Amino acid sequence: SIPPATVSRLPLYLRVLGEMPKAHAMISSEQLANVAGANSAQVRKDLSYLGSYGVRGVGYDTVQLRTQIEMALGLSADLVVAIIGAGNLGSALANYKGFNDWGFSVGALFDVDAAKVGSQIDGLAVQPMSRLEDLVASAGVMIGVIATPAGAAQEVADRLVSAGVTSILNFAPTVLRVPEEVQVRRVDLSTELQILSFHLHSGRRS
Amino acid sequence: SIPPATVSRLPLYLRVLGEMPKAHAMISSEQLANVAGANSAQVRKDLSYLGSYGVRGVGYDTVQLRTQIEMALGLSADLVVAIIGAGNLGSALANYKGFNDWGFSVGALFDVDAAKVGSQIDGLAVQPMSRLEDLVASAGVMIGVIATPAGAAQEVADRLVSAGVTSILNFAPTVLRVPEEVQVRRVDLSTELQILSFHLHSGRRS
Ligand SMILES: NC(=O)c1ccc[n+]([C@@H]2O[C@H](COP(=O)([O-])OP(=O)(O)OC[C@H]3O[C@@H](n4cnc5c(N)ncnc54)[C@H](O)[C@@H]3O)[C@@H](O)[C@H]2O)c1
Ligand SMILES: NC(=O)c1ccc[n+]([C@@H]2O[C@H](COP(=O)([O-])OP(=O)(O)OC[C@H]3O[C@@H](n4cnc5c(N)ncnc54)[C@H](O)[C@@H]3O)[C@@H](O)[C@H]2O)c1
Repeated sequence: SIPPATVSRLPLYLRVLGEMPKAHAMISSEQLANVAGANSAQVRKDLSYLGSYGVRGVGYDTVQLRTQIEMALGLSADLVVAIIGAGNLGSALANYKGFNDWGFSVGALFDVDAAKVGSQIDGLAVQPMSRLEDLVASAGVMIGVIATPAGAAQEVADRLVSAGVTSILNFAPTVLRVPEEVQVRRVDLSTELQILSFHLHSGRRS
Repeated sequence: SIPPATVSRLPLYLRVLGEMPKAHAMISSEQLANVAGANSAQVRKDLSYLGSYGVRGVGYDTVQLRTQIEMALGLSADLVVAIIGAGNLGSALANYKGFNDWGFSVGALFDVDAAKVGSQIDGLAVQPMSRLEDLVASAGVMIGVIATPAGAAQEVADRLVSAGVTSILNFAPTVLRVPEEVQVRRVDLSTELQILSFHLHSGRRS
């Protein structure tokens, strides 16, 4: 099984491979490491978990490596995402064209605010929360994205989980409690800014 | 000096302390661990780097601990942020009231699109990129937030760095090359979704 740190680096290698010119048939672990901001021994170790071993002095076949990473990440199938909370952030996410680049598509948008329900964002109508369970089923939603205020996030997570969703991307600044088999990734803007502030502050001190 | 993994957990402890009712004078490492999704030995170790040792059986003073973490993260002073790229994501960030909760304020907004320059977002006018250097200086910008397309991100980072900004939060899906003394944090939506996809895919297999 692949260690979590390796899993979090695979998307970066995939992006680097996607940015290579088509004519670039081979890539070395040094080149991958250089662009991905990792070290080449770590790259070789990471790729070995996919059963991918480069040829010494020649490197890895870019097309084959890309397919192997896509398979490992399960990107070969289309993954449907639901966004809960059609406010500032939720609507920016719904408008985001980048989803499709990696096989993700927004299948449904939800909000509790009656004034937002029925409005269209990038061709998709905002639905009331009362329809969450049946739309998650009918649209085949695999991932729930939470873009509600922090106070509503837990209740939204509970509904997603009871509707059968086992993957959650949470933008609300709160720690969610979910059953063991549910995966949650957090994106917390204030945490990122506070970590930057720490380095500004300790840099000044040193 | 405080290890990076500890630094990345401090904002979480701070959020937990902020959510405690005022009457809650003491908090144990178990309580902090429980809400922050960490383990209590890790919490005690993390807090020891701040010179904070709880009293066995009693715990930590919540007010004192909060002040110690804020000091360590350098949150006592107001930190000014500039957002580059006033599109979907940039304008959602500019409208985000959560910045102020932690002492961050948006001091300037920039865009290359002449049609956006001069428009107001949450009371702040979008400025042309030609004014980046003088506004970074006059507004005292400490952190640059990049919300431009990936293709423009490196050039924007270079301008921020040459204007004296040493902290960057990058939302564009590309790896930035910056001098050693510049801190960059990445928030990459597609990486988060791909990691969720990995678990969906490997969960199905097991
Ligand atoms: N805007 C940003 O740039 C930004 C950045 C980082 C984090 N966040 C976080 O993302 C979340 C959303 O932020 P925002 O700026 O979009 O806020 P917002 O107020 O603009 O939008 C929140 C939306 O959620 C809806 N909502 C509230 N309760 C709900 C519920 N129970 N079920 C479904 N929908 C519900 C509201 O009606 C509203 O439309 C917040 O938790 C915020 O802290 C936002
Ligand atoms: N919208 C989202 O939800 C979302 C989510 C994750 C990541 N991102 C990433 O964030 C970035 C912005 O996404 P978006 O959806 O807001 O795109 P957008 O096209 O709506 O906005 C981009 C803005 O950047 C401006 N711009 C372009 N080149 C510039 C330059 N050299 N200097 C200054 N401004 C410049 C454009 O004029 C535009 O206003 C992209 O890199 C995207 O991949 C967006």
